[in-house]
Amino acid sequence: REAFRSLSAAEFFYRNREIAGFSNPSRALYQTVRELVENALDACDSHEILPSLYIGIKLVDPIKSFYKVTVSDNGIGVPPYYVPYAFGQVLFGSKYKLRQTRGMFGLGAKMAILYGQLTTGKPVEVETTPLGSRYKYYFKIMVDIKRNEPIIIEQRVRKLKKKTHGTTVSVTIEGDWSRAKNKVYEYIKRTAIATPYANITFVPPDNSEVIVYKRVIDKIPPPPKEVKPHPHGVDIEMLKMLISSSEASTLKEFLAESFQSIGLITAERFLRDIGFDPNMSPEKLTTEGIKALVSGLKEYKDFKPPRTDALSPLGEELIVAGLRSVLEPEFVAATTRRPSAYSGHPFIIEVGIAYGGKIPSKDEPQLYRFANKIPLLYDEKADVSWKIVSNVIDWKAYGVEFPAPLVVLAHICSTKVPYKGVGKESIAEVPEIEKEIKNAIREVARKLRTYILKKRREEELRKK
Amino acid sequence: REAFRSLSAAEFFYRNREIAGFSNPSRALYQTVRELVENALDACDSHEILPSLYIGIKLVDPIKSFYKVTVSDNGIGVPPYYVPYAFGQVLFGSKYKLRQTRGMFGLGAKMAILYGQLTTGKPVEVETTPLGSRYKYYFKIMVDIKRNEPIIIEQRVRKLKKKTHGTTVSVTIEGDWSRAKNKVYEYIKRTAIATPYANITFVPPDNSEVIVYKRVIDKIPPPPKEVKPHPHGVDIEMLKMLISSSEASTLKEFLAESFQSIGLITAERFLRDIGFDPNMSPEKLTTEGIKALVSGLKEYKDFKPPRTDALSPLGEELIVAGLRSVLEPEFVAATTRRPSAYSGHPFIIEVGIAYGGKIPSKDEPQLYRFANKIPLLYDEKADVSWKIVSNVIDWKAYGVEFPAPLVVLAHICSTKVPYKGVGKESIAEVPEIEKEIKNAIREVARKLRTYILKKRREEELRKK
Ligand SMILES: Nc1ncnc2c1ncn2[C@@H]1O[C@H](COP(=O)(O)OP(=O)(O)OP(=O)(O)O)[C@@H](O)[C@H]1O
Ligand SMILES: Nc1ncnc2c1ncn2[C@@H]1O[C@H](COP(=O)(O)OP(=O)(O)OP(=O)(O)O)[C@@H](O)[C@H]1O
Ligand SMILES: [Mg+2]
Ligand SMILES: [Mg+2]
Repeated sequence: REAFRSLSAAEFFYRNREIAGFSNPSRALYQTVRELVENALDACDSHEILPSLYIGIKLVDPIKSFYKVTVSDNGIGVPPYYVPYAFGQVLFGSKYKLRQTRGMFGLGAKMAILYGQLTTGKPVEVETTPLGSRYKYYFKIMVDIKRNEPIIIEQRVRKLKKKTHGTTVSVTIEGDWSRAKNKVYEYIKRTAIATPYANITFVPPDNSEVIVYKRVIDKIPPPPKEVKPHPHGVDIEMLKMLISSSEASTLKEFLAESFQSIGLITAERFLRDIGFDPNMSPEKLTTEGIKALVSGLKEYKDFKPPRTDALSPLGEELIVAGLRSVLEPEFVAATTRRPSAYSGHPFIIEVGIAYGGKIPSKDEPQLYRFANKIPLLYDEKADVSWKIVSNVIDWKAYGVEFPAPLVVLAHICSTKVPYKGVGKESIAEVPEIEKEIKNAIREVARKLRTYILKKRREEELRKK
Repeated sequence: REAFRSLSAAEFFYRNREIAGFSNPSRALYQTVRELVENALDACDSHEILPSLYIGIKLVDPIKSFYKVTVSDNGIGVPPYYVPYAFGQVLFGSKYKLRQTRGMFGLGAKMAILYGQLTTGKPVEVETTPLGSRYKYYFKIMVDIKRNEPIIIEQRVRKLKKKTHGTTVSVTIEGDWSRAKNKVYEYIKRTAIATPYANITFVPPDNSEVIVYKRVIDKIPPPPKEVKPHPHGVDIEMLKMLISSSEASTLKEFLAESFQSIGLITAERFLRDIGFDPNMSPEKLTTEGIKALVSGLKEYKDFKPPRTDALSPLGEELIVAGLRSVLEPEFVAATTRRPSAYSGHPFIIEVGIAYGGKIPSKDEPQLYRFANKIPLLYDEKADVSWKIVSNVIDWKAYGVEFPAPLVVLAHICSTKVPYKGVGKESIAEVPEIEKEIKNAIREVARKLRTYILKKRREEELRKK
């Protein structure tokens, strides 16, 4: 009487696309731009390439409101064998690793492509030259939704005369530029703040001027390294998977090889502490043994904290320079906190505060949110940073009385940003992260208070 | 240099479980209860069975904080062939239809089961007797995460002496009752308000008293019917899928059979209007023909509006009775709006307002949200209803000055509730829905104003 069936991952995200930010043409245009831009930037700064990005939106059918969105980069490119899957299979990608990247779901590009397919029927066009290759590969791809497989509409290869590398992705979607444009301009501007080592050119669809952000830093930050999981983030299923993919012959070698922050000596001491033979074979572990090992790993206090070379923060200098150039404030200060961790994932919180000058006065703090260098522009009220900035911090105690010209920038970078949804717009309330954001804001707010009090005293002296 | 791979749907939701509400033990305990309760209620009221539910939470390991959550119902049961998939395969279920149900993703039960697996290593236990069967089937199931397939740990059958039907599901998870209990009690209480035709017994884990909600209505509302899609909700991919699964030999028959609100005569007239031969074979449509048909279907004004026998609203009587019994207010009024639609999905907005009496005074309106009869308790500030209640409605104009004892109940029912996330906690900003919620609140707020003004006049007369 009930009709049972399964869905492919492509069917699921096609049917529930509003969950990924594709809820209407205006939001979809914004989301398409950002998914392609985030892929382009990852392809560059994960590989120590100074990014040069071209972003173009072209109105191709004014009656149906169809736009062609093109993003071009000088990144590492995509190996031709993987192009159909990277752009034609939902839940496929190269960012399922423990390393700070903008991408993490293996979904973003495909959502834009699916939305193009269902609104305009057009395939995505991908051109790519992988680093070191002398060929340019052209693909036209659609997603077979029922099977979650790529459909290659067309593919060509061309030999190049001069060496180059990078990727261009074009999707044609139904959009709404008039409703989306403020958010698109703001997203690109804030991306330029977060990536001052990138050249970004943006060509909008109406006859508005081309926007160019030239790089202001010629040195690329060291790319995040891939790390192994930290024992404090382990669970029963993760441990089972690590055991089945490990070739270690002893339990202590298994721990030292599979986890970060565990050396052979620590592994031996830990295992003896919880009553295991360090030289037993991992395959001999029973279900109860696995459970005991998981509890032990999560609770052991003497593992080193999570490594932070998997992270790439913005840095205080960059935050101050960015806020200064965009806002022209009277006061700017920033802090990059020491690394912390939640569930075995390292994270760093950075906060900047700008005050006065050309900042307009508002009834509430103006919050600029970033996560793994991505600007977050929607769902502000659902974000943990907003909860802290509006409800937890007592601004009066720092000399700020609303209405006030106050901007707060908050950046979280992590090997796993705890987004509330696959549309990547707001951050969930993880206790360790909440605590760090609060302390970071207080740290910078104290500097603001010093400045405000000093200014008031000078004001009073001047009156006498 | 980048390592490409795909994830199964089970791997994806295991890795990103906070997106489904499984972010920490307290939230996971709440989400586990609600996913099982929502399945139990669907199994009853979709099939005209007056629900009798048992909900039990048992502390099975105080040191590790493990709880066994059991939900038992007298619903339609699950055919034994499908039990392993229904409980062991992510994106598998019976609610992928155009009909109002609480479930819609084919994910909820599996998320609770995955969370149990990864925190306690224990399988889910399912007992079920399908309606009309003389057997009780027992299963112990786990999810093979890498393959997204069920693992049947154990299965047994027993012949029953007397006829019965229903399902019992038990998962053992790491939880946090002290942090979750307020929300769990509130969820069950509000569920009882929304389903006054259900008997609900709740046995909490500490030695607190057993909570019993006895049914106050002995008549079950007519269950929602399954309907075909409405032409205004069509897209290119949907039309292609409908064509490939249709056996109709003419285009007009294809439209009349595949869509609601299109009869053969309307189909013929519509097709001639947009320049198609009504008698051509659907298989002969070109890609351009499909696109033209999609535009035509979306824009044609003369199709009947979406059918509403796919919906089952609460009703004004029920809302008033529920608010009265729970809040003991001075004033209560409610409205069930006429059906509306977004993207071809019919929806109904219902609003209730309660004021004064035993309602405590607060600085803001107190909002009770429901969607397809499910109470929504998290992410209030991200919900479209909150946006309207706190920012759009001018309460002063209705005689309400804060702090005030004001409760607003908002219910949306639809063949597709536009949730913001798979955790089903807040509703996205769909323009048609926003407009309806606003008008529904205004309609009931006008009755509140009449009451408040009348009371003030009486007060003034009494003073003289
Ligand atoms: N411009 C590009 N240059 C190089 N590789 C790319 C580019 N765009 C996409 N890719 C590859 O395609 C994969 C899939 O991209 P997609 O956006 O769908 O997922 P993702 O970026 O891994 O995760 P997310 O869903 O969080 O964005 C990426 O992981 C990357 O390997
Ligand atoms: N108590 C129950 N009685 C009868 N059938 C059930 C019960 N619990 C689950 N099922 C069946 O198992 C399927 C899967 O349940 P699951 O909760 O995973 O998904 P869903 O309810 O369809 O959607 P959602 O993810 O939105 O909850 C259901 O569609 C239903 O057919
Ligand atoms: Mg991406
Ligand atoms: Mg369900």
